[in-house]
Amino acid sequence: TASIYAIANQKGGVGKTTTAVNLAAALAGREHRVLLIDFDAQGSTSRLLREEPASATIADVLLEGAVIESATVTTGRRGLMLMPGDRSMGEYALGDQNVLRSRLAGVMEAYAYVIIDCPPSLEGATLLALLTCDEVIVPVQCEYLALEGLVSLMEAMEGVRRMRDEGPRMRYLLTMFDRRNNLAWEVAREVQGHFGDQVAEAVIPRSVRLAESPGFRRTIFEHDPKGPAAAAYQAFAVEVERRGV
Amino acid sequence: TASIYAIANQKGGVGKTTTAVNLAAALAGREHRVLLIDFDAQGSTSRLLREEPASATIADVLLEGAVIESATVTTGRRGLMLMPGDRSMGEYALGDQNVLRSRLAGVMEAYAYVIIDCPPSLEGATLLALLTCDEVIVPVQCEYLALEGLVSLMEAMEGVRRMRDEGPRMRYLLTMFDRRNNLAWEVAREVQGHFGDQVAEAVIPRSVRLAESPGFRRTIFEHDPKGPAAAAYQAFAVEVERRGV
Ligand SMILES: Nc1ncnc2c1ncn2[C@@H]1O[C@H](COP(=O)(O)OP(=O)(O)OP(=O)(O)O)[C@@H](O)[C@H]1O
Ligand SMILES: Nc1ncnc2c1ncn2[C@@H]1O[C@H](COP(=O)(O)OP(=O)(O)OP(=O)(O)O)[C@@H](O)[C@H]1O
Ligand SMILES: [Mg+2]
Ligand SMILES: [Mg+2]
Repeated sequence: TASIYAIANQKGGVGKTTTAVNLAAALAGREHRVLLIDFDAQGSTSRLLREEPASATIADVLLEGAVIESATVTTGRRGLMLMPGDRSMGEYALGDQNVLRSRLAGVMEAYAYVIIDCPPSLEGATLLALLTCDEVIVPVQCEYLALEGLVSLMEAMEGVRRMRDEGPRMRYLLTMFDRRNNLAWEVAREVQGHFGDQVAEAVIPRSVRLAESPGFRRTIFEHDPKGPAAAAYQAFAVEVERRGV
Repeated sequence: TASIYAIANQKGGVGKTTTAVNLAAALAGREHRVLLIDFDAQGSTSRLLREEPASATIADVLLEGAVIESATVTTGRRGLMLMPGDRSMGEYALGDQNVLRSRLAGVMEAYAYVIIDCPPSLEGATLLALLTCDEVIVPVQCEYLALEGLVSLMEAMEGVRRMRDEGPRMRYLLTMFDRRNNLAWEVAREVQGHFGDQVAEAVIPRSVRLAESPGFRRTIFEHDPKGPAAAAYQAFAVEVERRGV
């Protein structure tokens, strides 16, 4: 049955969408069936990967009871299906906290992984994802302001743990790591010190190729398959496989 | 009477907080009295500049009618006062769209500039800021995904213009510009092509010094006064002065 991952961090621009797309692509490339769900009203994940319009939106699934399949589209990549984002997700307010789990119940055998890209927030759609997932992957940009943001994330997770029996596991992924820059090493050391083995072994380097790839509507594996960023996301996918739920 | 600027862009991590803090500091350094308001529930602006706790919060001002002065603190920098952010701003839903303008009425003669740092969203507190300000400063990171985010911002601004007689002016500021990188030039050309003279002449370079400065609780003028980032924010402050409302 599928493992559900939420990619979340209320700090903006830390690499949530980039991680959601490239982790999903790496897992699909390793012969798994993956469903990528775009909870961000900006819908950048969807624009990157989408092939054709869906007949229903995520909001139809959550609010009107439409089935998951009607809001799912192909991406042109084997094994990778997508539920595109929708502007109405920006105003989604949490209702029934089990709505996503019950909607996904019918497809849990069809996928090995469900990955949810969240907007930079801890409310609404993101809260639903935190209440639904088995594990939260938190991209942590190797910069000072991103470090400060972790405090409010940890407080929010305490709230989530009070709302559901067993809280999700946490996994912190260092992103945009520039080894020439002292600040990056300092932040990495701080994160390792705080979170110990909850920090992924893979570290995503700062890479212009990653920033370029959305412009070509490509994953990093299609844009720069032999580069360090593709290798890092590949290594992270192997870690996710190994630690499965 | 004070000019009111909102620093907004729902795309995360594009340099809103960095621009709010350093523009406010540059204007205060040029002998203006500046009030910096932190509408972001993460409160990173406040942590950077704050000297002592306020007796009231922004939420008390907006929801309970507390006076602005009770929620304002010194920052240790001449001419620069701060209204710290508050976690409750994360759930703020727009009520009376004139509430901020009427609360500010009593201090509009005390300041030359009021600058509002917004969270990565277009709802709630950000919408209030867009309805209150004379001008919106939109930091645009020189990367592809930030470009896509401008489409939803422009749509949101059409909604704002329908809600108030005269919409705010728009000003786009290119940030994290790395001249060694083709992608940055491409994005800059695209933004200039779309927005013409609404694009600020000043361009903020990508600079490790800027990313480091929050860790020392310093503005860029205190951390690296002779560097390119300080010069760029100084030039932008001069542009804001010249174009004033
Ligand atoms: N490792 C990396 N190296 C260089 N650039 C990166 C890297 N990861 C992401 N980027 C770029 O940084 C910017 C922010 O990344 P992304 O949009 O994935 O973050 P996000 O957390 O999803 O943002 P938001 O908070 O707006 O949802 C994008 O322009 C992206 O292309
Ligand atoms: N010109 C620059 N060069 C290098 N780093 C920068 C620059 N401007 C900002 N930064 C760094 O980039 C990160 C994002 O900037 P910042 O937090 O100001 O963006 P933001 O738009 O306020 O983010 P959020 O959407 O979370 O509110 C921070 O770590 C900041 O220190
Ligand atoms: Mg994103
Ligand atoms: Mg900010």
